[in-house]
Amino acid sequence: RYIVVKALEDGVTIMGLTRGRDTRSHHSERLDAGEVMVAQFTELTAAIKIRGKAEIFTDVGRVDSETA
Amino acid sequence: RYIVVKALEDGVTIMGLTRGRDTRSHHSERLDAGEVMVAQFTELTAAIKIRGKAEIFTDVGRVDSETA
Amino acid sequence: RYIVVKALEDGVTIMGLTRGRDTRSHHSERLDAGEVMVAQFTELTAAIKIRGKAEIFTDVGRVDSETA
Amino acid sequence: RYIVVKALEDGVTIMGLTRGRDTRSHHSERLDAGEVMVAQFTELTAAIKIRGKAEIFTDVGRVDSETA
Amino acid sequence: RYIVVKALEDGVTIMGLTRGRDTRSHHSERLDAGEVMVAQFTELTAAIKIRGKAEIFTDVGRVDSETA
Amino acid sequence: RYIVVKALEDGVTIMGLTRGRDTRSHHSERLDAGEVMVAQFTELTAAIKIRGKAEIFTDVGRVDSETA
Amino acid sequence: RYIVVKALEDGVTIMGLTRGRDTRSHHSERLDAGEVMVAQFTELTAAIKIRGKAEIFTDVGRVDSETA
Amino acid sequence: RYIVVKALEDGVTIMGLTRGRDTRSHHSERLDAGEVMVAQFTELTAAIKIRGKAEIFTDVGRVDSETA
Amino acid sequence: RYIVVKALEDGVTIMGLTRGRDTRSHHSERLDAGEVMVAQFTELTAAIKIRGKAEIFTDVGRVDSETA
Amino acid sequence: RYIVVKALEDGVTIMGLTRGRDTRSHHSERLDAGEVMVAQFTELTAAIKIRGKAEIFTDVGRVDSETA
Amino acid sequence: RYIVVKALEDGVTIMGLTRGRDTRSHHSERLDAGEVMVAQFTELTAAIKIRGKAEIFTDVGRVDSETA
Ligand SMILES: N[C@@H](Cc1c[nH]c2ccccc12)C(=O)O
Ligand SMILES: N[C@@H](Cc1c[nH]c2ccccc12)C(=O)O
Ligand SMILES: N[C@@H](Cc1c[nH]c2ccccc12)C(=O)O
Ligand SMILES: N[C@@H](Cc1c[nH]c2ccccc12)C(=O)O
Ligand SMILES: N[C@@H](Cc1c[nH]c2ccccc12)C(=O)O
Ligand SMILES: N[C@@H](Cc1c[nH]c2ccccc12)C(=O)O
Ligand SMILES: N[C@@H](Cc1c[nH]c2ccccc12)C(=O)O
Ligand SMILES: N[C@@H](Cc1c[nH]c2ccccc12)C(=O)O
Ligand SMILES: N[C@@H](Cc1c[nH]c2ccccc12)C(=O)O
Ligand SMILES: N[C@@H](Cc1c[nH]c2ccccc12)C(=O)O
Ligand SMILES: N[C@@H](Cc1c[nH]c2ccccc12)C(=O)O
Repeated sequence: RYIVVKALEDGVTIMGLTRGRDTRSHHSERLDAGEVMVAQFTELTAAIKIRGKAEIFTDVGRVDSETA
Repeated sequence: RYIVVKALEDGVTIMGLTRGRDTRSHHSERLDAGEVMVAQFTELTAAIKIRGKAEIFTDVGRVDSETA
Repeated sequence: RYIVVKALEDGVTIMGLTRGRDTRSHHSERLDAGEVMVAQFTELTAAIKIRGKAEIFTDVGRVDSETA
Repeated sequence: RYIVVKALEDGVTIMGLTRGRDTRSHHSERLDAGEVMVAQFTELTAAIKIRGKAEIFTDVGRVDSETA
Repeated sequence: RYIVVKALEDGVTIMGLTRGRDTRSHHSERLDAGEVMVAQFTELTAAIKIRGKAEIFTDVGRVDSETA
Repeated sequence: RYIVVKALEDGVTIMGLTRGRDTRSHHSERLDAGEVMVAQFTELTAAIKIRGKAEIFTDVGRVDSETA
Repeated sequence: RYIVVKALEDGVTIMGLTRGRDTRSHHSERLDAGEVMVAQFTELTAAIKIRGKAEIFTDVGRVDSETA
Repeated sequence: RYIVVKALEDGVTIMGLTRGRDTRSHHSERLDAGEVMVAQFTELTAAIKIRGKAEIFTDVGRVDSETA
Repeated sequence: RYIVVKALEDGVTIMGLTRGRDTRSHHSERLDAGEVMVAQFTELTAAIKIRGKAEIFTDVGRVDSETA
Repeated sequence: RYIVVKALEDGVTIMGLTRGRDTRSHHSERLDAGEVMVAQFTELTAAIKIRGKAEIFTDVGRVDSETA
Repeated sequence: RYIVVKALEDGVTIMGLTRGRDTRSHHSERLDAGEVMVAQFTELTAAIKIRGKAEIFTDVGRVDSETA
């Protein structure tokens, strides 16, 4: 299963959080305005956190993340 | 399977509760206003508790959590 | 499979009842007004009982629990 | 698979009937007015009987049980 | 898979018929007016026969059984 | 998978035909007016034949059997 | 998977054709007017041929067979 | 998976073509007007060819074959 | 999974292309006007090419092939 | 899973790109105007690239490729 | 599972990001205006990043990527 993120500004970050006893960020992908990332859940990634202004598409709904 | 949480205020907490004989919080993720987290159920996480003002999207419905 | 419970008052309780020959409460989670819990059925939990005023979302329907 | 029962009066009973050669009640859960129980079919429970006034939600339909 | 039966009169009977070379009733559950039974097909039960006035809900349709 | 048969007259017969090299009736269940039978396909039963006036519900459609 | 056949005249025949290198009729069931047969595909039966006037219900559509 | 063929004229032919390195007809079933055949794909049959005037029902659509 | 091809002219060709390191035509079936072929994807066939004027039905859509 | 490509001009190319550490074209199929190819994803093919003017049908949507 | 990308300008890049502890680009496919790529998630590719002006089709929604 995957999610789709489209950055609506520069410097949007998509953090992959680890599966298992520890919950830390193993990778932080930077997206600039207009770029799109399609990211799966994997053996490594059990949660995904998005910061910045972006459109997010998932199986359970579509939502926009926003900058403070 | 996963859920999607979008924080509508600063300091929203998403607690992962352990699977198995014990039900304790193994991790508490803080989200600030506008941030989005997409979190799976896993070998470790059998329940998820959300505190603070947030939009929550799941397979069985969409609901808003609220601050007291 | 999981259910979603949103507390509409303080002191809502979500009891996990054991799977197997015995049916007892292994855990009782307290939710205060506005808090949301997303809880799976597991190796341990074969039934869930909700007391207090809450919105409950499941695969087979949406229902509100109420205080006496 | 599970069903959802919401008690509409005090003293509603949800009986789990055993799987296998014998069909007896292994557990009888009492629900008071407004309480909700979400109960799975399991290795132990192959049938469920509900007495009292309650709303019942299942995959094959929604029905109300009634007191005599 | 299961069916749901709501008795509309006293003395409704739900008979479980055996799986395998023999087709006999291994159990006959009595339901009184307003009671509801949710009964699975199992290793033991390959057919179910309902006598009396009742509402019956199944995956392939909803039908009422009637007394002669 | 199962079918549902509701007898609309006395003496409706539901015959289970054997799976395998032979196709013979291993059991003939009699239903009287108003009675309902829910019958699975099994290791033993690969075809079902209905005689008499009855409502029949299946995954592929609903049909009425009729007396000559 | 199964099909449903309702005979609209006497002497409708439902032939089960063998699975494997040979395609021959292993069984021919006769249905008289109003009778209904629900027949699965099996280890033995890989094709089914219907002669006579009948209603036929399948997963891919409903069709009537007709006499010459 | 299967297809349904209803002959609209005499002498419709349904050819089963072999699975594997060779593609030849292992069986040709003749249908006369009004006859219906329900034919599976099998270990032996990987393609089916229909000649003559017939109604054909499949999972991906319904089409009529026609005589030259 | 299969596709359905109905020839709208004589000499339509349906080519099965091999699975694996090589992509060559292992079989070319000729269809004349009005003939229909239902062809599966198999251990041998990983792609199918259609030349000539034909109606083509698939799980992902219906399209007509055309002659130059 | 497969896609469908209908060439709208001569010389459309469908390139199969390899699965695994290398991403190179293992085969390039030429389609002329009106020809249709139905191509699976396989052990060998993990991505497909289309050049030229064509209609493309997939599970996730229908799109036209175009010449520069 | 796959996604579809149609380039709306020259020089669109589709980057496959590695599965596992490392998240780096293992391949960057260039698409020119009008070209279409259908790309799977694989043992190697756990995330896909798209730069440039393109139409993107996925199971969870359709989105356009844009140039800065
Ligand atoms: N390490 C956690 C990551 C996680 C998944 N879902 C969560 C919900 C809340 C908190 C952490 C998580 C786990 O494997 O389960
Ligand atoms: N440790 C519990 C967590 C849990 C899941 N669902 C619940 C419902 C109620 C209470 C606790 C739970 C378990 O594995 O089952
Ligand atoms: N211990 C019981 C819990 C239970 C599940 N569903 C029930 C219905 C009724 C009563 C008890 C139950 C079991 O494993 O089956
Ligand atoms: N012990 C029975 C319980 C049961 C399930 N479905 C039934 C229907 C009718 C009577 C009894 C039952 C069994 O395992 O099968
Ligand atoms: N003993 C039979 C019970 C049964 C199931 N479906 C039936 C239909 C008709 C007659 C009997 C049956 C069996 O296992 O198959
Ligand atoms: N003994 C046959 C029963 C049967 C199933 N479907 C049929 C269709 C036609 C005739 C007989 C049958 C079998 O196992 O296959
Ligand atoms: N013996 C054939 C029966 C069959 C199934 N589908 C067919 C289509 C055409 C002709 C014969 C058949 C087989 O096992 O495959
Ligand atoms: N022998 C071929 C039969 C076949 C199936 N689908 C086809 C498409 C085209 C040509 C032949 C075929 C095979 O097993 O694959
Ligand atoms: N031999 C190729 C056939 C093929 C399938 N899909 C394709 C797409 C493009 C080119 C060739 C193919 C394979 O097994 O994968
Ligand atoms: N060799 C790559 C092919 C590929 C699939 N999806 C992709 C997306 C982007 C780039 C390359 C690819 C792989 O097996 O994964
Ligand atoms: N290497 C990472 C790639 C990845 C997938 N989904 C992600 C989400 C965020 C960051 C990285 C990823 C993994 O296998 O999981």
